[in-house]
Amino acid sequence: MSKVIAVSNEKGGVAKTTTALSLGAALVELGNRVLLIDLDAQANLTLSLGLEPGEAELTSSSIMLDAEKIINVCRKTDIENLDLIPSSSRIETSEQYLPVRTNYTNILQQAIRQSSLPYDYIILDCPPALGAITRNALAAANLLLIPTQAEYFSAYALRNMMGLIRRTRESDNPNLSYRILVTMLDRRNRTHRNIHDQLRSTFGSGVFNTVIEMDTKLRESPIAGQPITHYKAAARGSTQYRILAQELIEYAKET
Amino acid sequence: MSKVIAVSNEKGGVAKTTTALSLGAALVELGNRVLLIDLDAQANLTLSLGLEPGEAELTSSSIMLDAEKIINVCRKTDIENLDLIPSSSRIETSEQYLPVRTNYTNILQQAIRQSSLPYDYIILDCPPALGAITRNALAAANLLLIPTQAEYFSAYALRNMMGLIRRTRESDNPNLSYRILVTMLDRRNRTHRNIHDQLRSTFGSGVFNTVIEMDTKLRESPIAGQPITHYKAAARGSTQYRILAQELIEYAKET
Ligand SMILES: Nc1ncnc2c1ncn2[C@@H]1O[C@H](COP(=O)(O)OP(=O)(O)OP(=O)(O)O)[C@@H](O)[C@H]1O
Ligand SMILES: Nc1ncnc2c1ncn2[C@@H]1O[C@H](COP(=O)(O)OP(=O)(O)OP(=O)(O)O)[C@@H](O)[C@H]1O
Ligand SMILES: [Mg+2]
Ligand SMILES: [Mg+2]
Repeated sequence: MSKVIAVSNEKGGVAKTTTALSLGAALVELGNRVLLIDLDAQANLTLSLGLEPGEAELTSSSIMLDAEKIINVCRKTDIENLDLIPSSSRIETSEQYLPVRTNYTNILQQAIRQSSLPYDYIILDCPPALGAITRNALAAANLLLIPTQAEYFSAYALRNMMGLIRRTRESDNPNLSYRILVTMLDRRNRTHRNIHDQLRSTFGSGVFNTVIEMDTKLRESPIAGQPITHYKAAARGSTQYRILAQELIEYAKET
Repeated sequence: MSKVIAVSNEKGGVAKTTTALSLGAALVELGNRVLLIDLDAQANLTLSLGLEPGEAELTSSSIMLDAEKIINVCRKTDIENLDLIPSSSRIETSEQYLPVRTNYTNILQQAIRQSSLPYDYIILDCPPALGAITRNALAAANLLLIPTQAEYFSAYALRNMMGLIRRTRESDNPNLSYRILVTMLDRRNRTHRNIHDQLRSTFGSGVFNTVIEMDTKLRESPIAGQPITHYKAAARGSTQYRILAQELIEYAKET
């Protein structure tokens, strides 16, 4: 059984895509087989692996809208043991077409459960919204990883997310757990330090110990079409996402 | 006739809300009457003026979904001549309910045209998506202001936006013009400098001369529930958004 990790936050620009890619690559380095699923119409995860969004015939929309089997949509990337289901702008239409179907929030969960996939981890990159796609991701996930900047709007977004977690547990996925990941932290910045402290005191063990700090190499690696661990193996971002991967594996063992 | 400015970018976290608020406040300082309309389910613009999202009975959803008159939904803020139409999470449902209506992209344009509003400028804060709400904003706007970080994903998002501008001009709003605003710039950062140069050489006069640089005071002001111009009048962010307001007024005279 693959462990499914949804990476989601309604707030935009908090490093959802950067985290999905970097964590996936770090898990592969530790000997795991990983599938990344790009669920965002922006297709930034697809782009960050050097692929041209919109070129692939089968994408995550094929699964969500056309009931295509997951195994038919997976494709290899340049990184051994890191596969991808690409996205395209078509997935934007699922916010309109999915909610009219009964049990529309279970589509992804069923698609994953019905196929015996050869992956240790499946990582879902979500769009910055709490619509039909994100609900599907939460219903399908064992763990919800919430990248959060130590800033006011990003911390505030956690309030809506806690409500969606509760609703998802009641309707589709009683065992859904969550963990907050503090991203893009600038330790020299007073607002960042204050809000970081508040997050830890409010959420306690609901926050990963690992923190991802600002590292400009994380801005550069998508331009090269590679995860940070391959682009600059010794960068601070690579180190911190590797530590995150280890903490995640430990956490997955307990649940 | 009010000048309508839509602030939109599919990419998340590029300072759409910060720009809508700061520009609005700077235009008020220059003697204009300004209405801010929060069209995002996150309701960050509402929050940044010290209001509790979800508390107001009438919101932007009332206009988009219930055909409520704009004049009935406007409310005063603590800032003289700066009014607000708040948002709530309900507006998320418009991605599902609007597209089934004929001419659904004209709802906001018609609502604005049918009321003679006492504002010099109306500023629309959009969600990080190119769905039904953003299409309404582009159809209603005289100018589309596109906040853009000098980073790879943000610059890439301009490609989809150019397509949507073309489609909007063909279907709803032939006179829609656009301007890119470079935001959150760190001049010491090589990626930022490179992409900034590329944006100017690609888009030429389609980019505002004014640039908004990183300024941590812009992170602090929403916590205080005030625009930067009121929170720290002498901050770099205040100065740069005031310069932007002046450049915008000049530009509006020409079109
Ligand atoms: N630790 C970091 N240090 C510096 N830059 C970072 C870091 N993490 C991410 N970035 C950059 O910040 C921007 C936002 O990150 P990213 O696009 O991954 O966020 P997102 O949450 O996926 O955004 P969206 O809401 O649009 O999907 C990107 O340009 C990315 O390269
Ligand atoms: N020039 C700046 N310097 C420093 N921080 C900034 C600047 N502009 C915006 N910010 C901060 O960056 C974050 C993103 O800005 P903001 O929320 O306005 O972006 P947005 O595009 O509206 O995001 P979303 O896509 O979620 O709606 C916020 O925490 C904001 O306070
Ligand atoms: Mg993303
Ligand atoms: Mg915003």
